[in-house]
Amino acid sequence: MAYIISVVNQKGGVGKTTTTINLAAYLAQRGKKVLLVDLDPQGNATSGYGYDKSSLQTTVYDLLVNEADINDVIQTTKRKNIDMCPTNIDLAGAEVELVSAISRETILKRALEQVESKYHYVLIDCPPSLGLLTLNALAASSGVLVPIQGEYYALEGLTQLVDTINLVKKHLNPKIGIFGVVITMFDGRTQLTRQVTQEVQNYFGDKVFKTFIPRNIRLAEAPSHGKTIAEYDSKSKGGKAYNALALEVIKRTT
Amino acid sequence: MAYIISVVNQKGGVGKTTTTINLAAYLAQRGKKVLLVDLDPQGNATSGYGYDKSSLQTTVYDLLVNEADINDVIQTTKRKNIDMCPTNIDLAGAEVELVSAISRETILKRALEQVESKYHYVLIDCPPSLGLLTLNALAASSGVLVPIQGEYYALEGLTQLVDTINLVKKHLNPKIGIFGVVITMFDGRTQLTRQVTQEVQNYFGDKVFKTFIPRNIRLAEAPSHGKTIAEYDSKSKGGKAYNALALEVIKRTT
Ligand SMILES: Nc1ncnc2c1ncn2[C@@H]1O[C@H](COP(=O)(O)OP(=O)(O)OP(=O)(O)O)[C@@H](O)[C@H]1O
Ligand SMILES: Nc1ncnc2c1ncn2[C@@H]1O[C@H](COP(=O)(O)OP(=O)(O)OP(=O)(O)O)[C@@H](O)[C@H]1O
Ligand SMILES: [Mg+2]
Ligand SMILES: [Mg+2]
Repeated sequence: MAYIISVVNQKGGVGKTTTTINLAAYLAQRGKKVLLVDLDPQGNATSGYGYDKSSLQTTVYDLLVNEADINDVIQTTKRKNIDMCPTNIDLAGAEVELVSAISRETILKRALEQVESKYHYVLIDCPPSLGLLTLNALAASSGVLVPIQGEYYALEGLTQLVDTINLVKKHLNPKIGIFGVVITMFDGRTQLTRQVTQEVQNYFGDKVFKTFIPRNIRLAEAPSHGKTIAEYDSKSKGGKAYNALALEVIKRTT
Repeated sequence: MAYIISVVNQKGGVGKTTTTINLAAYLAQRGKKVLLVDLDPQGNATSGYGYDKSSLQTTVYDLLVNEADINDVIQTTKRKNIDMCPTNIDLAGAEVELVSAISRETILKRALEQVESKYHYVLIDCPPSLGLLTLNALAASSGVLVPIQGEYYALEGLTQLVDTINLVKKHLNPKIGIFGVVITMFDGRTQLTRQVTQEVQNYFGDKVFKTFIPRNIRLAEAPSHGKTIAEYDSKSKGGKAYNALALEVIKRTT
């Protein structure tokens, strides 16, 4: 049985995609079989992995709206141990098109049940909202990974996020909970980051991973080459941090 | 007649709220009357201005869903020349609740028509998506201000954004167009930022404002004190940049 993790935070630009892509890379390096699902219409995880979005045949959109077989959507990547469900801009229409679909929140859950036995982990990159796409991810997941940037607005949305997870727990998926919280773009030199980080640790306690992801330009450069940080610069501070995070994730799930 | 500007980019965390709050502050300082509309369910602009979201009576949600009178929603702020339409978490339910409403995309437009004569500018802070809330903003606007962070994923969403604006132009609001593009969190030391910025300038030409907003921690600190950068640290690089941007905006609209 795979451990299915949704990477969620409705606050934009906090490192959801960067965390999904690079965590998947280091889990795979450690011999874990990983399926990466790109549930964000922006398709950043798809292009960050080097795919050309315009040339994709079947995507996550087809899975959710056209009841495509998930095996037709899964692409094997040239990277050992990582498969991907890519996405393109069509996905932007899914939320409206699914409004009156039956059991619209559990389409992804039912699709993943068919393939999860092949993987150790399924990582789902979510868009910056708590709409139907993110609900599908939460309904399908064993746990939620929340990247949080150490800045003021980061604190604002946390209660909304926790409330949404509790709603999903009550109505769609009794096993869901916060698997972990990871501090991203950490810059220990600024008081603001230290203050916000302290508040996050007070709020989430030991759910906060010990590994903080530092602000590191190499992480922002890697996707422009279609590479993960493990491929682009594994010796960078960002690479080492995601490698350490992967180890913590494995420890928490075994 | 007010010039109505939507601050839009579906990419998350690019500085939409920071730009809306601080541009409004410097336009007001130069004697322009400004109405700031917070159309993001996260309510960052509302709290960035120092409002306590839990104590608000009527909000943008009531305007869109309960047909509240916009004059009941507008709050005068203690800041000269700036009024605000605040928001709270209720707004997160609006998109689903409005799915079958008649003329759901033009509710905001019709509401603003009643008050726009009192202002020089209306600035609308949008959520990181191109859903119904952002469509309402686009339908009501004279122009779109697009903040763009100089990083790789920033380029990904531009064609989707331009396509959406063109759709709105064709079906909802013939006068809309890109009013301007502003480079945010600019760090000239990194090659990545310089490269992406060059590509943005190639794509948008002279729509790109000459003023680049530098990465400046004081901009991230100000909202934790409920202050604009003009109040918190007007001599900072961030303060000077938004002041210069306000001057450019005034020049383009007179
Ligand atoms: N630790 C880091 N150091 C430096 N840059 C980073 C780091 N993590 C992410 N970035 C960069 O910051 C930007 C935002 O990150 P990312 O796109 O992963 O966030 P996101 O939460 O997925 O955004 P969205 O809400 O739009 O989906 C990207 O340009 C990314 O390359
Ligand atoms: N020029 C800047 N320098 C440093 N920090 C900045 C700058 N502009 C914005 N920030 C900080 O970066 C984060 C993202 O900015 P902001 O919240 O304004 O973006 P946004 O596009 O409104 O995000 P969202 O997509 O979630 O609505 C915030 O913590 C903000 O304080
Ligand atoms: Mg993302
Ligand atoms: Mg915002």
